[in-house]
Amino acid sequence: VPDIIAIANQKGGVGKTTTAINLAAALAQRGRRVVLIDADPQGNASTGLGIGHAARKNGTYSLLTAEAAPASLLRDTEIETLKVIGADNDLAGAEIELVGEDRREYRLAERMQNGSFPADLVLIDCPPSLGLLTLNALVAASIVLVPLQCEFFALEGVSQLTRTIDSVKRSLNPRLTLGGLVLTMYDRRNNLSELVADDARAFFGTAVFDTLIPRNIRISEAQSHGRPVGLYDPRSSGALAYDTLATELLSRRGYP
Amino acid sequence: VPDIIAIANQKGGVGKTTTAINLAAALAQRGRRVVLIDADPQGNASTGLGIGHAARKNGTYSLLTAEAAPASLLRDTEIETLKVIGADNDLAGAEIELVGEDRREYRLAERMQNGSFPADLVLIDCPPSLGLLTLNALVAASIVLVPLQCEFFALEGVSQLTRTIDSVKRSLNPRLTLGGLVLTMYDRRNNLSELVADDARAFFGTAVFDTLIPRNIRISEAQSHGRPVGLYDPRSSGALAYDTLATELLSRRGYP
Ligand SMILES: Nc1ncnc2c1ncn2[C@@H]1O[C@H](COP(=O)(O)OP(=O)(O)OP(=O)(O)O)[C@@H](O)[C@H]1O
Ligand SMILES: Nc1ncnc2c1ncn2[C@@H]1O[C@H](COP(=O)(O)OP(=O)(O)OP(=O)(O)O)[C@@H](O)[C@H]1O
Ligand SMILES: [Mg+2]
Ligand SMILES: [Mg+2]
Repeated sequence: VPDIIAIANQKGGVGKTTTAINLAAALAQRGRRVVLIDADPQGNASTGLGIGHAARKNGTYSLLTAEAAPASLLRDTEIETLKVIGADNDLAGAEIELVGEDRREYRLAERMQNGSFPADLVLIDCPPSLGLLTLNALVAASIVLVPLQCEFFALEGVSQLTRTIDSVKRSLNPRLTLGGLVLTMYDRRNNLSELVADDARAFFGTAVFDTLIPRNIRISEAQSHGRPVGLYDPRSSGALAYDTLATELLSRRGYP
Repeated sequence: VPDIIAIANQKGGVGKTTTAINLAAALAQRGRRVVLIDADPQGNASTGLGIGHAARKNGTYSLLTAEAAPASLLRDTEIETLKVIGADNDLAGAEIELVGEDRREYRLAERMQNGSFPADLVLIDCPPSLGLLTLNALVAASIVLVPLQCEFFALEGVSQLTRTIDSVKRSLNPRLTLGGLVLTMYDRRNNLSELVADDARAFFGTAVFDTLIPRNIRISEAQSHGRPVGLYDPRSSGALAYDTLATELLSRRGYP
Protein backbone atom coordinates (compact mmCIF):
# COMPACT_ATOMS: atom_id res chain seq x y z
CA VAL A 1 0.00 0.00 0.00
CA PRO A 2 1.54 3.35 -0.94
CA ASP A 3 2.29 6.01 1.66
CA ILE A 4 -0.32 8.70 0.88
CA ILE A 5 0.60 12.30 1.72
CA ALA A 6 -1.96 15.14 1.47
CA ILE A 7 -0.46 18.62 1.00
CA ALA A 8 -3.03 20.98 2.42
CA ASN A 9 -3.62 24.46 3.82
CA GLN A 10 -6.76 26.49 3.17
CA LYS A 11 -4.69 29.71 3.19
CA GLY A 12 -4.00 30.61 -0.37
CA GLY A 13 -0.66 31.02 -2.08
CA VAL A 14 1.47 29.43 0.66
CA GLY A 15 3.40 27.03 -1.59
CA LYS A 16 1.20 23.88 -1.64
CA THR A 17 1.59 23.27 -5.35
CA THR A 18 5.25 24.27 -5.38
CA THR A 19 5.94 21.82 -2.54
CA ALA A 20 3.87 19.05 -4.17
CA ILE A 21 5.70 19.34 -7.51
CA ASN A 22 9.23 19.70 -6.18
CA LEU A 23 9.01 17.23 -3.32
CA ALA A 24 7.43 14.63 -5.63
CA ALA A 25 10.23 15.19 -8.17
CA ALA A 26 12.99 15.02 -5.55
CA LEU A 27 11.55 11.75 -4.16
CA ALA A 28 11.23 10.28 -7.68
CA GLN A 29 14.80 11.25 -8.59
CA ARG A 30 15.92 8.89 -5.79
CA GLY A 31 14.19 6.05 -7.59
CA ARG A 32 11.04 5.98 -5.45
CA ARG A 33 7.89 5.36 -7.50
CA VAL A 34 5.83 8.51 -6.94
CA VAL A 35 2.34 9.52 -8.11
CA LEU A 36 1.22 13.15 -7.80
CA ILE A 37 -2.56 13.64 -7.77
CA ASP A 38 -3.66 17.17 -8.68
CA ALA A 39 -6.82 17.71 -6.63
CA ASP A 40 -7.13 21.44 -7.39
CA PRO A 41 -9.42 22.49 -10.29
CA GLN A 42 -6.92 25.27 -11.03
CA GLY A 43 -4.59 22.53 -12.27
CA ASN A 44 -1.40 24.35 -11.26
CA ALA A 45 0.44 21.12 -10.35
CA SER A 46 -0.44 19.72 -13.79
CA THR A 47 0.88 22.89 -15.46
CA GLY A 48 4.01 22.96 -13.33
CA LEU A 49 4.86 19.44 -14.57
CA GLY A 50 4.11 20.18 -18.21
CA ILE A 51 0.88 18.14 -18.48
CA GLY A 52 -1.05 19.44 -21.50
CA HIS A 53 -4.76 20.16 -21.42
CA ALA A 54 -5.68 17.12 -23.49
CA ALA A 55 -3.78 14.83 -21.11
CA ARG A 56 -5.82 16.14 -18.16
CA LYS A 57 -9.14 15.14 -19.68
CA ASN A 58 -8.91 11.77 -17.95
CA GLY A 59 -7.57 12.85 -14.63
CA THR A 60 -8.66 13.42 -11.05
CA TYR A 61 -12.23 14.19 -12.12
CA SER A 62 -12.48 10.70 -13.68
CA LEU A 63 -10.73 9.16 -10.66
CA LEU A 64 -13.46 10.54 -8.39
CA THR A 65 -16.55 10.15 -10.57
CA ALA A 66 -15.97 7.41 -13.14
CA GLU A 67 -14.96 3.76 -13.06
CA ALA A 68 -11.83 3.98 -15.23
CA ALA A 69 -8.93 1.98 -13.81
CA PRO A 70 -6.78 4.42 -11.81
CA ALA A 71 -3.60 3.17 -13.47
CA SER A 72 -4.98 4.32 -16.85
CA LEU A 73 -5.11 7.91 -15.58
CA LEU A 74 -1.36 8.15 -14.91
CA ARG A 75 0.55 10.60 -17.14
CA ASP A 76 4.30 10.52 -17.74
CA THR A 77 6.68 13.29 -16.75
CA GLU A 78 10.34 13.90 -17.55
CA ILE A 79 11.22 11.69 -14.55
CA GLU A 80 10.74 8.00 -15.19
CA THR A 81 9.39 7.17 -11.73
CA LEU A 82 7.12 10.22 -11.40
CA LYS A 83 3.57 9.97 -12.76
CA VAL A 84 0.76 12.56 -12.50
CA ILE A 85 -3.02 12.40 -12.44
CA GLY A 86 -3.91 15.79 -13.87
CA ALA A 87 -6.70 18.25 -13.17
CA ASP A 88 -8.71 20.76 -15.12
CA ASN A 89 -11.78 22.82 -14.42
CA ASP A 90 -14.08 19.79 -14.76
CA LEU A 91 -12.86 18.86 -11.29
CA ALA A 92 -14.79 21.81 -9.86
CA GLY A 93 -17.89 19.94 -11.05
CA ALA A 94 -16.96 16.86 -9.02
CA GLU A 95 -17.24 18.82 -5.82
CA ILE A 96 -20.87 19.68 -6.67
CA GLU A 97 -21.74 16.21 -8.02
CA LEU A 98 -20.44 14.43 -4.91
CA VAL A 99 -22.29 16.62 -2.40
CA GLY A 100 -25.45 14.47 -2.44
CA GLU A 101 -23.65 11.12 -2.62
CA ASP A 102 -23.33 8.56 0.14
CA ARG A 103 -19.80 8.20 1.55
CA ARG A 104 -18.81 11.25 -0.51
CA GLU A 105 -15.67 11.85 1.60
CA TYR A 106 -14.42 8.30 0.97
CA ARG A 107 -14.54 8.35 -2.83
CA LEU A 108 -10.81 8.95 -3.33
CA ALA A 109 -9.83 6.51 -0.56
CA GLU A 110 -12.02 3.79 -2.08
CA ARG A 111 -10.66 4.38 -5.59
CA MET A 112 -7.10 4.03 -4.33
CA GLN A 113 -7.56 0.76 -2.52
CA ASN A 114 -6.50 -2.69 -3.71
CA GLY A 115 -3.17 -1.63 -5.14
CA SER A 116 -4.79 0.52 -7.80
CA PHE A 117 -1.45 1.75 -9.07
CA PRO A 118 2.18 0.80 -8.53
CA ALA A 119 3.60 3.49 -6.24
CA ASP A 120 5.67 3.81 -3.10
CA LEU A 121 4.44 7.33 -2.37
CA VAL A 122 1.38 9.30 -3.45
CA LEU A 123 1.29 13.10 -2.98
CA ILE A 124 -2.03 14.96 -3.28
CA ASP A 125 -2.01 18.72 -4.05
CA CYS A 126 -5.08 20.32 -2.43
CA PRO A 127 -6.98 23.51 -3.35
CA PRO A 128 -7.07 26.51 -0.94
CA SER A 129 -10.22 25.43 0.90
CA LEU A 130 -11.49 22.78 3.31
CA GLY A 131 -14.22 21.59 0.95
CA LEU A 132 -15.00 18.14 -0.39
CA LEU A 133 -11.85 17.81 -2.55
CA THR A 134 -9.54 18.50 0.41
CA LEU A 135 -11.68 16.25 2.65
CA ASN A 136 -11.30 13.40 0.15
CA ALA A 137 -7.54 13.87 0.25
CA LEU A 138 -7.50 13.88 4.08
CA VAL A 139 -9.59 10.69 4.23
CA ALA A 140 -7.31 8.89 1.74
CA ALA A 141 -4.07 10.08 3.35
CA SER A 142 -1.84 8.61 6.03
CA ILE A 143 -0.25 12.01 6.77
CA VAL A 144 -0.82 15.70 6.04
CA LEU A 145 2.03 18.05 5.16
CA VAL A 146 1.17 21.70 5.83
CA PRO A 147 3.18 24.31 3.88
CA LEU A 148 3.37 27.49 5.95
CA GLN A 149 4.41 30.69 4.20
CA CYS A 150 6.76 32.82 6.32
CA GLU A 151 4.42 35.79 6.14
CA PHE A 152 2.11 37.39 8.64
CA PHE A 153 -1.33 35.90 7.86
CA ALA A 154 0.16 32.42 7.56
CA LEU A 155 -0.38 31.35 11.18
CA GLU A 156 -3.96 32.67 11.33
CA GLY A 157 -5.66 29.71 9.71
CA VAL A 158 -3.48 26.86 10.96
CA SER A 159 -5.55 26.16 14.09
CA GLN A 160 -8.65 25.80 11.88
CA LEU A 161 -6.73 23.30 9.74
CA THR A 162 -5.50 21.28 12.72
CA ARG A 163 -9.07 21.19 14.07
CA THR A 164 -10.21 19.83 10.71
CA ILE A 165 -7.43 17.21 10.73
CA ASP A 166 -8.48 16.13 14.24
CA SER A 167 -12.14 15.83 13.27
CA VAL A 168 -11.29 13.85 10.11
CA LYS A 169 -9.15 11.55 12.26
CA ARG A 170 -11.98 11.06 14.78
CA SER A 171 -14.83 10.41 12.37
CA LEU A 172 -13.52 9.50 8.91
CA ASN A 173 -9.89 8.32 8.88
CA PRO A 174 -8.38 7.09 12.17
CA ARG A 175 -4.89 6.60 10.71
CA LEU A 176 -4.50 10.26 9.64
CA THR A 177 -1.80 12.24 11.48
CA LEU A 178 -0.09 15.59 11.02
CA GLY A 179 3.10 14.82 9.13
CA GLY A 180 4.55 18.24 9.82
CA LEU A 181 4.71 21.89 8.79
CA VAL A 182 7.06 23.00 6.05
CA LEU A 183 8.21 26.63 6.21
CA THR A 184 8.17 28.12 2.70
CA MET A 185 9.27 31.34 1.02
CA TYR A 186 11.65 32.06 3.88
CA ASP A 187 13.48 35.33 3.20
CA ARG A 188 16.53 35.98 5.36
CA ARG A 189 16.36 39.75 4.63
CA ASN A 190 12.85 40.01 6.07
CA ASN A 191 12.50 39.81 9.83
CA LEU A 192 8.83 38.76 9.54
CA SER A 193 10.10 35.44 8.16
CA GLU A 194 12.10 34.89 11.30
CA LEU A 195 9.14 35.84 13.54
CA VAL A 196 6.79 33.44 11.78
CA ALA A 197 9.38 30.63 11.86
CA ASP A 198 10.00 31.17 15.59
CA ASP A 199 6.26 31.30 16.31
CA ALA A 200 5.65 28.12 14.35
CA ARG A 201 8.43 26.25 16.19
CA ALA A 202 7.24 27.58 19.55
CA PHE A 203 3.73 26.37 18.84
CA PHE A 204 4.32 23.13 16.93
CA GLY A 205 7.78 22.10 18.19
CA THR A 206 9.40 19.26 16.27
CA ALA A 207 6.35 18.96 13.99
CA VAL A 208 8.01 21.80 12.07
CA PHE A 209 10.47 20.37 9.55
CA ASP A 210 14.09 21.46 10.01
CA THR A 211 14.35 22.12 6.26
CA LEU A 212 13.51 25.74 5.41
CA ILE A 213 12.43 26.44 1.83
CA PRO A 214 13.92 29.82 0.81
CA ARG A 215 12.23 32.31 -1.49
CA ASN A 216 14.07 31.60 -4.75
CA ILE A 217 13.13 33.02 -8.12
CA ARG A 218 14.38 29.89 -9.92
CA ILE A 219 11.42 28.02 -8.36
CA SER A 220 8.83 30.15 -10.14
CA GLU A 221 10.91 30.31 -13.32
CA ALA A 222 10.98 26.50 -13.37
CA GLN A 223 7.17 26.46 -13.17
CA SER A 224 6.87 28.74 -16.17
CA HIS A 225 8.90 26.11 -18.07
CA GLY A 226 6.72 23.23 -16.79
CA ARG A 227 9.64 21.56 -15.01
CA PRO A 228 10.52 20.80 -11.38
CA VAL A 229 13.23 23.11 -10.07
CA GLY A 230 15.53 20.10 -9.50
CA LEU A 231 15.66 19.59 -13.28
CA TYR A 232 15.49 23.28 -14.29
CA ASP A 233 18.37 24.46 -12.07
CA PRO A 234 19.73 21.64 -9.88
CA ARG A 235 22.24 23.88 -8.07
CA SER A 236 19.73 26.58 -7.11
CA SER A 237 18.91 27.15 -3.42
CA GLY A 238 15.32 26.07 -4.16
CA ALA A 239 16.37 22.76 -5.71
CA LEU A 240 18.78 21.99 -2.87
CA ALA A 241 16.13 22.81 -0.26
CA TYR A 242 13.52 20.50 -1.78
CA ASP A 243 16.13 17.76 -2.05
CA THR A 244 16.91 18.19 1.66
CA LEU A 245 13.18 18.14 2.40
CA ALA A 246 12.89 14.80 0.59
CA THR A 247 15.70 13.39 2.78
CA GLU A 248 14.02 14.67 5.93
CA LEU A 249 10.60 13.30 4.95
CA LEU A 250 11.98 9.85 4.20
CA SER A 251 13.83 9.75 7.50
CA ARG A 252 10.79 10.97 9.46
CA ARG A 253 8.71 8.26 7.80
CA GLY A 254 11.30 5.63 8.72
CA TYR A 255 12.45 4.77 5.20
CA PRO A 256 15.90 3.17 4.95
CA VAL B 1 -27.14 53.15 -2.95
CA PRO B 2 -23.48 52.43 -2.24
CA ASP B 3 -21.09 51.38 -5.00
CA ILE B 4 -20.40 47.70 -4.12
CA ILE B 5 -17.01 46.30 -5.16
CA ALA B 6 -16.19 42.57 -4.83
CA ILE B 7 -12.48 41.76 -4.62
CA ALA B 8 -12.19 38.24 -5.93
CA ASN B 9 -9.82 35.66 -7.42
CA GLN B 10 -9.97 31.96 -6.63
CA LYS B 11 -6.17 31.71 -6.92
CA GLY B 12 -4.78 31.87 -3.44
CA GLY B 13 -2.36 34.40 -2.00
CA VAL B 14 -2.60 36.95 -4.83
CA GLY B 15 -3.25 40.01 -2.64
CA LYS B 16 -7.07 40.09 -2.31
CA THR B 17 -7.07 40.89 1.40
CA THR B 18 -4.10 43.26 1.12
CA THR B 19 -5.89 45.16 -1.67
CA ALA B 20 -9.22 45.18 0.21
CA ILE B 21 -7.67 46.62 3.39
CA ASN B 22 -5.41 49.20 1.80
CA LEU B 23 -7.75 50.37 -0.94
CA ALA B 24 -10.59 50.71 1.58
CA ALA B 25 -8.32 52.73 3.89
CA ALA B 26 -7.03 54.97 1.07
CA LEU B 27 -10.61 55.69 -0.08
CA ALA B 28 -11.73 56.41 3.50
CA GLN B 29 -8.80 58.76 4.10
CA ARG B 30 -10.24 60.96 1.33
CA GLY B 31 -13.42 61.31 3.35
CA ARG B 32 -15.47 58.73 1.45
CA ARG B 33 -17.67 56.61 3.75
CA VAL B 34 -16.37 53.07 3.23
CA VAL B 35 -17.52 49.71 4.61
CA LEU B 36 -15.26 46.66 4.25
CA ILE B 37 -17.09 43.31 4.48
CA ASP B 38 -14.81 40.38 5.33
CA ALA B 39 -16.38 37.44 3.49
CA ASP B 40 -13.49 35.02 4.13
CA PRO B 41 -13.78 32.66 7.14
CA GLN B 42 -10.01 33.05 7.60
CA GLY B 43 -10.78 36.61 8.78
CA ASN B 44 -7.51 38.07 7.45
CA ALA B 45 -9.11 41.43 6.54
CA SER B 46 -10.50 41.66 10.09
CA THR B 47 -7.04 40.92 11.53
CA GLY B 48 -5.31 43.33 9.17
CA LEU B 49 -7.56 46.14 10.48
CA GLY B 50 -7.13 45.22 14.13
CA ILE B 51 -10.65 43.83 14.73
CA GLY B 52 -10.50 41.61 17.84
CA HIS B 53 -12.11 38.19 18.00
CA ALA B 54 -14.96 39.32 20.24
CA ALA B 55 -15.86 42.11 17.81
CA ARG B 56 -16.21 39.60 14.98
CA LYS B 57 -18.87 37.54 16.77
CA ASN B 58 -21.58 39.67 15.15
CA GLY B 59 -20.17 40.00 11.70
CA THR B 60 -20.60 38.65 8.20
CA TYR B 61 -21.99 35.35 9.50
CA SER B 62 -24.84 37.26 11.19
CA LEU B 63 -25.27 39.47 8.13
CA LEU B 64 -25.93 36.36 6.02
CA THR B 65 -27.89 34.17 8.42
CA ALA B 66 -29.57 36.34 11.04
CA GLU B 67 -31.93 39.31 11.02
CA ALA B 68 -29.77 41.80 12.94
CA ALA B 69 -29.79 45.28 11.39
CA PRO B 70 -26.71 45.49 9.16
CA ALA B 71 -25.73 48.87 10.63
CA SER B 72 -25.38 47.19 14.05
CA LEU B 73 -22.63 44.91 12.66
CA LEU B 74 -20.29 47.77 11.71
CA ARG B 75 -17.03 47.95 13.71
CA ASP B 76 -14.87 51.05 14.02
CA THR B 77 -11.29 51.31 12.76
CA GLU B 78 -8.59 53.92 13.26
CA ILE B 79 -10.08 55.83 10.31
CA GLU B 80 -13.30 57.65 11.13
CA THR B 81 -15.02 56.92 7.80
CA LEU B 82 -13.90 53.27 7.52
CA LYS B 83 -16.10 50.59 9.13
CA VAL B 84 -15.67 46.81 8.99
CA ILE B 85 -18.01 43.84 9.21
CA GLY B 86 -15.68 41.19 10.58
CA ALA B 87 -15.39 37.46 9.98
CA ASP B 88 -14.39 34.42 11.98
CA ASN B 89 -14.58 30.70 11.43
CA ASP B 90 -18.37 30.65 12.05
CA LEU B 91 -18.64 32.06 8.53
CA ALA B 92 -17.49 28.71 7.14
CA GLY B 93 -20.73 27.34 8.61
CA ALA B 94 -22.84 29.85 6.65
CA GLU B 95 -21.65 28.34 3.39
CA ILE B 96 -23.01 24.94 4.48
CA GLU B 97 -26.22 26.33 6.02
CA LEU B 98 -27.14 28.31 2.91
CA VAL B 99 -26.63 25.44 0.45
CA GLY B 100 -30.23 24.16 0.82
CA GLU B 101 -31.87 27.59 0.99
CA ASP B 102 -33.92 29.27 -1.71
CA ARG B 103 -32.25 32.26 -3.36
CA ARG B 104 -29.08 31.35 -1.49
CA GLU B 105 -26.90 33.44 -3.85
CA TYR B 106 -28.98 36.58 -3.18
CA ARG B 107 -28.72 36.58 0.61
CA LEU B 108 -26.03 39.27 0.82
CA ALA B 109 -27.63 41.40 -1.92
CA GLU B 110 -30.99 41.28 -0.14
CA ARG B 111 -29.46 42.16 3.24
CA MET B 112 -27.76 45.20 1.74
CA GLN B 113 -30.79 46.70 0.09
CA ASN B 114 -32.89 49.62 1.33
CA GLY B 115 -29.96 51.73 2.49
CA SER B 116 -28.98 49.23 5.18
CA PHE B 117 -25.95 51.26 6.13
CA PRO B 118 -24.62 54.72 5.38
CA ALA B 119 -21.79 54.22 2.89
CA ASP B 120 -20.54 55.58 -0.40
CA LEU B 121 -18.45 52.48 -1.18
CA VAL B 122 -18.60 48.88 0.05
CA LEU B 123 -15.62 46.56 -0.56
CA ILE B 124 -16.04 42.79 -0.09
CA ASP B 125 -12.92 40.64 0.53
CA CYS B 126 -13.56 37.16 -0.92
CA PRO B 127 -12.03 33.77 0.01
CA PRO B 128 -9.83 31.85 -2.50
CA SER B 129 -12.68 29.87 -4.07
CA LEU B 130 -15.74 30.33 -6.28
CA GLY B 131 -18.12 28.90 -3.68
CA LEU B 132 -21.29 30.34 -2.15
CA LEU B 133 -19.53 33.16 -0.22
CA THR B 134 -17.85 34.53 -3.36
CA LEU B 135 -21.07 34.03 -5.34
CA ASN B 136 -22.99 36.11 -2.77
CA ALA B 137 -20.41 38.87 -3.17
CA LEU B 138 -20.65 38.76 -6.98
CA VAL B 139 -24.47 38.94 -6.86
CA ALA B 140 -24.41 41.92 -4.49
CA ALA B 141 -21.65 43.79 -6.35
CA SER B 142 -21.74 46.36 -9.15
CA ILE B 143 -18.10 45.61 -10.12
CA VAL B 144 -15.41 43.00 -9.49
CA LEU B 145 -11.79 43.95 -8.92
CA VAL B 146 -9.38 41.07 -9.65
CA PRO B 147 -5.95 41.22 -7.96
CA LEU B 148 -3.43 39.44 -10.17
CA GLN B 149 -0.10 38.45 -8.62
CA CYS B 150 2.82 39.01 -10.98
CA GLU B 151 3.86 35.38 -10.74
CA PHE B 152 3.62 32.47 -13.14
CA PHE B 153 0.45 30.62 -12.06
CA ALA B 154 -1.46 33.89 -11.73
CA LEU B 155 -2.90 33.97 -15.26
CA GLU B 156 -3.92 30.30 -15.20
CA GLY B 157 -7.21 30.70 -13.36
CA VAL B 158 -8.32 34.10 -14.65
CA SER B 159 -10.32 32.73 -17.57
CA GLN B 160 -12.27 30.53 -15.16
CA LEU B 161 -13.01 33.62 -13.06
CA THR B 162 -14.14 35.71 -16.04
CA ARG B 163 -16.40 32.82 -17.12
CA THR B 164 -17.93 32.82 -13.64
CA ILE B 165 -18.42 36.61 -13.75
CA ASP B 166 -20.17 36.27 -17.13
CA SER B 167 -22.47 33.52 -15.89
CA VAL B 168 -23.34 35.49 -12.72
CA LYS B 169 -24.08 38.51 -14.94
CA ARG B 170 -26.33 36.41 -17.22
CA SER B 171 -28.35 34.58 -14.60
CA LEU B 172 -28.06 36.30 -11.19
CA ASN B 173 -26.89 39.93 -11.39
CA PRO B 174 -27.24 41.75 -14.73
CA ARG B 175 -25.48 44.91 -13.53
CA LEU B 176 -22.22 43.10 -12.62
CA THR B 177 -19.18 44.06 -14.71
CA LEU B 178 -15.43 43.48 -14.51
CA GLY B 179 -14.05 46.59 -12.82
CA GLY B 180 -10.51 45.70 -13.75
CA LEU B 181 -7.38 43.72 -12.88
CA VAL B 182 -4.89 45.07 -10.35
CA LEU B 183 -1.32 43.83 -10.73
CA THR B 184 0.12 43.04 -7.29
CA MET B 185 3.51 42.10 -5.80
CA TYR B 186 5.26 43.49 -8.86
CA ASP B 187 9.02 43.07 -8.45
CA ARG B 188 11.17 45.06 -10.86
CA ARG B 189 14.15 42.74 -10.27
CA ASN B 190 12.21 39.69 -11.44
CA ASN B 191 11.56 39.39 -15.16
CA LEU B 192 8.60 37.06 -14.54
CA SER B 193 6.74 40.09 -13.14
CA GLU B 194 7.26 41.93 -16.40
CA LEU B 195 6.13 38.88 -18.44
CA VAL B 196 2.93 38.48 -16.43
CA ALA B 197 2.17 42.22 -16.60
CA ASP B 198 2.71 42.26 -20.38
CA ASP B 199 0.58 39.12 -20.82
CA ALA B 200 -2.22 40.60 -18.73
CA ARG B 201 -2.22 43.87 -20.69
CA ALA B 202 -2.09 42.00 -24.00
CA PHE B 203 -5.07 39.90 -22.98
CA PHE B 204 -7.21 42.37 -21.01
CA GLY B 205 -6.09 45.72 -22.47
CA THR B 206 -7.30 48.77 -20.57
CA ALA B 207 -9.16 46.58 -18.07
CA VAL B 208 -5.76 46.30 -16.37
CA PHE B 209 -5.28 49.21 -14.00
CA ASP B 210 -2.32 51.50 -14.75
CA THR B 211 -1.36 51.45 -11.05
CA LEU B 212 1.14 48.66 -10.28
CA ILE B 213 1.34 47.51 -6.67
CA PRO B 214 5.01 46.76 -5.90
CA ARG B 215 6.19 44.01 -3.58
CA ASN B 216 6.94 46.03 -0.43
CA ILE B 217 7.77 44.56 2.95
CA ARG B 218 6.11 47.50 4.77
CA ILE B 219 2.76 46.14 3.51
CA SER B 220 3.09 42.87 5.38
CA GLU B 221 4.68 44.57 8.39
CA ALA B 222 1.64 46.86 8.59
CA GLN B 223 -0.63 43.81 8.65
CA SER B 224 1.24 42.33 11.58
CA HIS B 225 0.44 45.58 13.43
CA GLY B 226 -3.26 45.49 12.44
CA ARG B 227 -3.01 48.76 10.50
CA PRO B 228 -3.38 49.77 6.86
CA VAL B 229 -0.03 50.57 5.27
CA GLY B 230 -1.16 54.17 4.64
CA LEU B 231 -1.20 54.71 8.41
CA TYR B 232 1.74 52.44 9.28
CA ASP B 233 4.20 53.99 6.82
CA PRO B 234 2.58 56.68 4.66
CA ARG B 235 5.72 57.31 2.57
CA SER B 236 6.36 53.65 1.70
CA SER B 237 6.08 52.52 -1.93
CA GLY B 238 3.15 50.28 -0.88
CA ALA B 239 1.21 53.14 0.70
CA LEU B 240 1.80 55.44 -2.28
CA ALA B 241 0.71 52.72 -4.72
CA TYR B 242 -2.57 52.03 -2.92
CA ASP B 243 -3.23 55.76 -2.74
CA THR B 244 -2.70 56.01 -6.52
CA LEU B 245 -4.98 52.99 -6.97
CA ALA B 246 -7.73 54.80 -5.02
CA THR B 247 -7.38 57.81 -7.36
CA GLU B 248 -7.55 55.58 -10.43
CA LEU B 249 -10.58 53.65 -9.15
CA LEU B 250 -12.50 56.85 -8.36
CA SER B 251 -11.74 58.27 -11.80
CA ARG B 252 -12.67 55.02 -13.57
CA ARG B 253 -15.97 54.98 -11.65
CA GLY B 254 -16.65 58.61 -12.66
CA TYR B 255 -16.38 60.16 -9.22
CA PRO B 256 -15.67 63.90 -9.15
N1 LIG C 1 10.09 29.18 -2.42
C1 LIG C 1 9.54 29.96 -3.34
N2 LIG C 1 10.29 30.94 -3.90
C2 LIG C 1 9.73 31.78 -4.81
N3 LIG C 1 8.45 31.72 -5.24
C3 LIG C 1 7.68 30.76 -4.73
C4 LIG C 1 8.16 29.82 -3.77
N4 LIG C 1 7.15 28.99 -3.45
C5 LIG C 1 6.09 29.39 -4.18
N5 LIG C 1 6.41 30.44 -4.96
C6 LIG C 1 5.51 31.20 -5.86
O1 LIG C 1 4.45 31.71 -5.05
C7 LIG C 1 3.21 31.55 -5.70
C8 LIG C 1 2.30 30.71 -4.80
O2 LIG C 1 2.80 29.39 -4.69
P1 LIG C 1 1.84 28.13 -4.96
O3 LIG C 1 1.01 28.38 -6.17
O4 LIG C 1 2.69 26.91 -4.91
O5 LIG C 1 0.93 28.20 -3.65
P2 LIG C 1 -0.40 27.38 -3.36
O6 LIG C 1 -0.52 27.28 -1.90
O7 LIG C 1 -0.39 26.12 -4.13
O8 LIG C 1 -1.55 28.36 -3.96
P3 LIG C 1 -3.14 28.02 -4.04
O9 LIG C 1 -3.63 28.32 -2.66
O10 LIG C 1 -3.69 28.96 -5.08
O11 LIG C 1 -3.25 26.58 -4.43
C9 LIG C 1 3.48 30.89 -7.04
O12 LIG C 1 3.47 31.89 -8.02
C10 LIG C 1 4.86 30.28 -6.89
O13 LIG C 1 5.59 30.31 -8.08
N1 LIG D 1 2.49 44.18 -2.35
C1 LIG D 1 2.87 43.31 -1.42
N2 LIG D 1 4.13 43.34 -0.96
C2 LIG D 1 4.55 42.44 -0.04
N3 LIG D 1 3.79 41.46 0.49
C3 LIG D 1 2.53 41.38 0.07
C4 LIG D 1 1.98 42.29 -0.89
N4 LIG D 1 0.69 41.96 -1.11
C5 LIG D 1 0.43 40.89 -0.32
N5 LIG D 1 1.53 40.55 0.39
C6 LIG D 1 1.68 39.42 1.32
O1 LIG D 1 1.43 38.23 0.57
C7 LIG D 1 0.60 37.33 1.32
C8 LIG D 1 -0.67 37.06 0.51
O2 LIG D 1 -1.46 38.24 0.42
P1 LIG D 1 -3.01 38.23 0.80
O3 LIG D 1 -3.21 37.46 2.06
O4 LIG D 1 -3.50 39.61 0.75
O5 LIG D 1 -3.58 37.39 -0.43
P2 LIG D 1 -5.06 36.80 -0.60
O6 LIG D 1 -5.30 36.71 -2.04
O7 LIG D 1 -6.00 37.57 0.22
O8 LIG D 1 -4.87 35.32 0.05
P3 LIG D 1 -6.09 34.24 0.26
O9 LIG D 1 -6.23 33.61 -1.10
O10 LIG D 1 -5.57 33.28 1.30
O11 LIG D 1 -7.27 35.02 0.70
C9 LIG D 1 0.33 37.99 2.66
O12 LIG D 1 1.21 37.44 3.60
C10 LIG D 1 0.64 39.47 2.43
O13 LIG D 1 1.16 40.08 3.56
MG1 LIG E 1 -1.87 25.36 -5.43
MG1 LIG F 1 -7.39 36.86 1.64
